[in-house]
Amino acid sequence: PREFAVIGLGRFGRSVAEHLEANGYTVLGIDLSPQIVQSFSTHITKAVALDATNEEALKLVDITSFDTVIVAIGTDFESNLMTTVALKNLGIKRVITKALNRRQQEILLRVGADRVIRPEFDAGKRLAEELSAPAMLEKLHLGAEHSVLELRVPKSLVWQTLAQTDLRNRYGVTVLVVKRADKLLVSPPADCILQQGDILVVLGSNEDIAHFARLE
Amino acid sequence: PREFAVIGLGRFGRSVAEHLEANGYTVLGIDLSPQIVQSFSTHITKAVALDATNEEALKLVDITSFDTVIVAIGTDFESNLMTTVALKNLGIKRVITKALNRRQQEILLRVGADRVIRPEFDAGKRLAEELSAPAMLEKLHLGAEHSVLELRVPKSLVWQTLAQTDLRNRYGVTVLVVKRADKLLVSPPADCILQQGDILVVLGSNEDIAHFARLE
Ligand SMILES: Nc1ncnc2c1ncn2[C@@H]1O[C@H](COP(=O)(O)OP(=O)(O)OP(=O)(O)O)[C@@H](O)[C@H]1O
Ligand SMILES: Nc1ncnc2c1ncn2[C@@H]1O[C@H](COP(=O)(O)OP(=O)(O)OP(=O)(O)O)[C@@H](O)[C@H]1O
Repeated sequence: PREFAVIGLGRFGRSVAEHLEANGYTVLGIDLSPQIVQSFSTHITKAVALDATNEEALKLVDITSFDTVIVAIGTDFESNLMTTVALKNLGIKRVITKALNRRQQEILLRVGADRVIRPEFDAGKRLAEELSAPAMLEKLHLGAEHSVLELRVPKSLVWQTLAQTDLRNRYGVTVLVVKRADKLLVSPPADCILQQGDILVVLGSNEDIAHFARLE
Repeated sequence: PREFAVIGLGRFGRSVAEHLEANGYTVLGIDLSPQIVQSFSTHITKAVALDATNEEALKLVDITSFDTVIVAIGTDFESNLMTTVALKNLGIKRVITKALNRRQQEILLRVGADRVIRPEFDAGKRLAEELSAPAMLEKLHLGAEHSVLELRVPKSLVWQTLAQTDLRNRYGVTVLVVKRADKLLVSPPADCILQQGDILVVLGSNEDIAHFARLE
């Protein structure tokens, strides 16, 4: 799909719209406020002022030509909800809606939102995760039970070979990549000596990764 | 560090506090509003109502015993700014502050915030990235120039061996792991046949990863 519609040009909505445009997509921005539409119209393909709870108004801008619409109306939950319902009534294939809390999230999913995002809640969770594992740089989840973790090499492993660290037996993690300055060592050999400043990319079960991430 | 203080118990602040507690840390929550403090006091170690722009009030709760304080006061930028300044004046080692936009971010960094987060902006960017690469499940950045991407195997590669896909030459990406149902194949062999439903973990430069992510 080459085009997206974003309804509600608050901070979250504007960010979605701008980043999609930056990735080469066509974005239609919709907001109740003409001033907001005016100030934003230079940033995206097209922006129109209308009340998105109004199905007729949505039809006028050909909303059904979009298969994904993002609803980013925050404070006014009733409008957020009514817009989501209107979009599903019009047959929009994928409606992604923002919610402020879990109660709102449940209601939106019940009325047909395909996905509900809580930006502040997610951002808080991410920050907490980063603060909890200070050596950790980034993490991705691989299925429900495993993770790939990027972290600075723990001090206690520096100057050992990978074989000596015996990570798979001691911690249950596999080293996929060692990044050393600009060099990437993929599937590094057993005699690879870990150095100060190395960045490791490791794979393991979530539990093993959590333990390994706290190594000093 | 086993303890954190979170000032401003809005949605973002509460989420940071709750997730840190869930990870076993001690959290002191601070908010201007006694009702908010009251309702939140069951969720975290301790919560107190005070005006965080007041250095004397901060000293009374022994704020200097924390080496990381998160400032999550959103709407009232002046309070957000004054609290950040007060904390740095009191010698707090790491102050992480929330900002609503880039202008605020610049000002906060200038007065000494060690890190500034824009939750709604970041969440919008993440959603846009996900929508831009639909096969992509997760991504982590490895240095400034490389990424590790997790994605569903593109249809066009199914039934080919890794050798046949020739990914390193055609797309510049290396397959680190193939996840097949619950099995993880690390550093899979060249004769590994890709199957429908496989999940790939690949490494490459940001550019190569971006192209590969759009394969059908
Ligand atoms: N019925 C409606 N139709 C179209 N746009 C609407 C409607 N109701 C509200 N909006 C718009 O939605 C936008 C976002 O709403 P609001 O600012 O309340 O959300 P927010 O959650 O505070 O935003 P953010 O946190 O993303 O900055 C506003 O610009 C507002 O004009
Ligand atoms: N001077 C202050 N001292 C302590 N707490 C404060 C002060 N000023 C504001 N707060 C608190 O900060 C909290 C968060 O502020 P606010 O709700 O404006 O932010 P927000 O950005 O809308 O929050 P979120 O988006 O995270 O829900 C409020 O609960 C408010 O009581």
